[in-house]
Amino acid sequence: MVRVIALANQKGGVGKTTTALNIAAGLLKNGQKVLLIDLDPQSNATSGAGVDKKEINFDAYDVLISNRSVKSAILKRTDNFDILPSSPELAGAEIELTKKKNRQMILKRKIAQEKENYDFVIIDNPPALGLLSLNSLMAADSVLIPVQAEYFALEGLAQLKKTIDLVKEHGNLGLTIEGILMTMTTHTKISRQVVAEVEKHFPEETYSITIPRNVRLTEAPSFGQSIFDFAGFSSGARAYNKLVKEIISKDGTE
Amino acid sequence: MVRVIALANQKGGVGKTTTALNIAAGLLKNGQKVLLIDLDPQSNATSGAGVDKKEINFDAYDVLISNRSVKSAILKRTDNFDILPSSPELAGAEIELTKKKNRQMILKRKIAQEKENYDFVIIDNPPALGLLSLNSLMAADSVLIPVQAEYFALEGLAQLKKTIDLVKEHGNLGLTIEGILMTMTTHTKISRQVVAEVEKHFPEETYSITIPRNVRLTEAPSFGQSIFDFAGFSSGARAYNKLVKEIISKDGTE
Ligand SMILES: Nc1ncnc2c1ncn2[C@@H]1O[C@H](COP(=O)(O)OP(=O)(O)OP(=O)(O)O)[C@@H](O)[C@H]1O
Ligand SMILES: Nc1ncnc2c1ncn2[C@@H]1O[C@H](COP(=O)(O)OP(=O)(O)OP(=O)(O)O)[C@@H](O)[C@H]1O
Ligand SMILES: [Mg+2]
Ligand SMILES: [Mg+2]
Repeated sequence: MVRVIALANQKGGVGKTTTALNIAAGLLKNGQKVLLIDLDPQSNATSGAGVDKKEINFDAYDVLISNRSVKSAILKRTDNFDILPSSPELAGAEIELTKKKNRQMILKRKIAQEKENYDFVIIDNPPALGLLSLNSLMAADSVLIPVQAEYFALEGLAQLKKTIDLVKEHGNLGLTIEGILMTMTTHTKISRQVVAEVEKHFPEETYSITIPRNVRLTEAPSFGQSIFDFAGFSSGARAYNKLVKEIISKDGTE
Repeated sequence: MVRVIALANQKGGVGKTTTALNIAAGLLKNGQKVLLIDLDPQSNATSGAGVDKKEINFDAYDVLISNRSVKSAILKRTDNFDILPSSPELAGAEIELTKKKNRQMILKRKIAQEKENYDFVIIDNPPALGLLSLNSLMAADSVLIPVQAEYFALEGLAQLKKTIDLVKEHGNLGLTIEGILMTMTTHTKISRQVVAEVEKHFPEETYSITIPRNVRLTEAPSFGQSIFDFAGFSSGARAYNKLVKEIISKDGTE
């Protein structure tokens, strides 16, 4: 039974892409078959996974706007790891999608067949709650919400929760919160305060596992590697490893 | 002669809001009259400036979508500092703006009179190149681009430059780059590499001043204070002070 997990948070720079890349890699390490979909026009997940722009024939823009099949756009990375790459053109998709019928359900429809070939589909999103992220939330079974352990990151949480509730009411009844993941935690007072505040407001959903600020996590994608390949003994690798074990053990039957 | 400076970068979490708040405060310290406009639905600039949601009557959404005047929505903070606050409703503005005529020019038209009461207008934007940011770029004289000294931040730079060139061709001929500001710099190899790469591609536009990673900058907004009031002797305060002096000395006549 495939599980589709969307990464979402309209606050920028909170670790959506870093989490998408490293849980995809961690799931692979645990023998799972994974499709990574990059819906962010910045293509950070595409490049962080080591994809060279020259390898890309079709991308997420072609699938959503020009009706290409997912199969024609997927790039095979390893035996068990495929990626649907992004491109800068996707930035124009937000406006072009407003003209289409059922504009929020396009991704769900497009991946309906293909997703059955995998154990997990991980979708990275841009820092916004626009039509690209809505497509993701409609196609997803659950949403993983990275929250940076810093003051500004607190503000968007209520807004995000509201959006998830709206998605449930208008088209994706079964959407659940996979978890709220505190990222870039440090030993500062402000970091501890933000973590405590999020745990207070969302006690059920917040993972006990937190991802510490770790420079290895910023270096790994510049080599197109996951944290496990780049610095397998780092604090970042250990934390993402625990997170992946938790995701696998929750076999999706709430 | 008022100068309208927009903060823009579609990459999230690079320091747009932190820079907007601290250059606004720094300009005040130097006797300038400042209007801060918050066009980000996350309202980080609004709360970072110490505004309580209860104080807000009208906001940027009312100005852009419901045709309220800028004057009716502005909150007076101190003698020389006003703010046009944001609200979560602004998230819906992207889609609503697509239906309006001259949808990119609304902010420019709305601030045309009001801006003359100030020396500087600073506009904070969401992490996207959608219609909210386009409104800002059309209304601005120049754009200040914070770039985080980390690998992922490099990718969006070419896209951003393309967007600025498009804006120049379609409506705001006079738009210039105020500067590219490297933020959250550290003594790591990856930070130095990214700074060197940006300086190589944009030698003219990149400030020699860089903003170091400094925890005081993340704490200040949780008290509604600028870095100057919160930790005036910190490395963050010293760097933003230098930046403000550079902005004032460049009196805008390119
Ligand atoms: N735990 C961590 N420790 C240190 N740096 C981190 C950590 N997680 C992410 N980063 C770095 O912080 C920056 C922001 O992370 P990332 O790009 O993954 O966030 P994002 O939410 O995907 O951003 P955007 O909103 O732009 O899509 C990146 O430079 C990344 O390398
Ligand atoms: N020089 C710095 N040193 C340390 N932390 C910083 C620095 N500048 C910004 N920050 C912190 O990094 C985070 C991202 O900064 P900020 O919110 O200003 O970026 P942004 O570009 O406005 O984000 P968004 O794309 O979501 O609008 C915030 O938690 C902020 O407090
Ligand atoms: Mg990202
Ligand atoms: Mg911001």
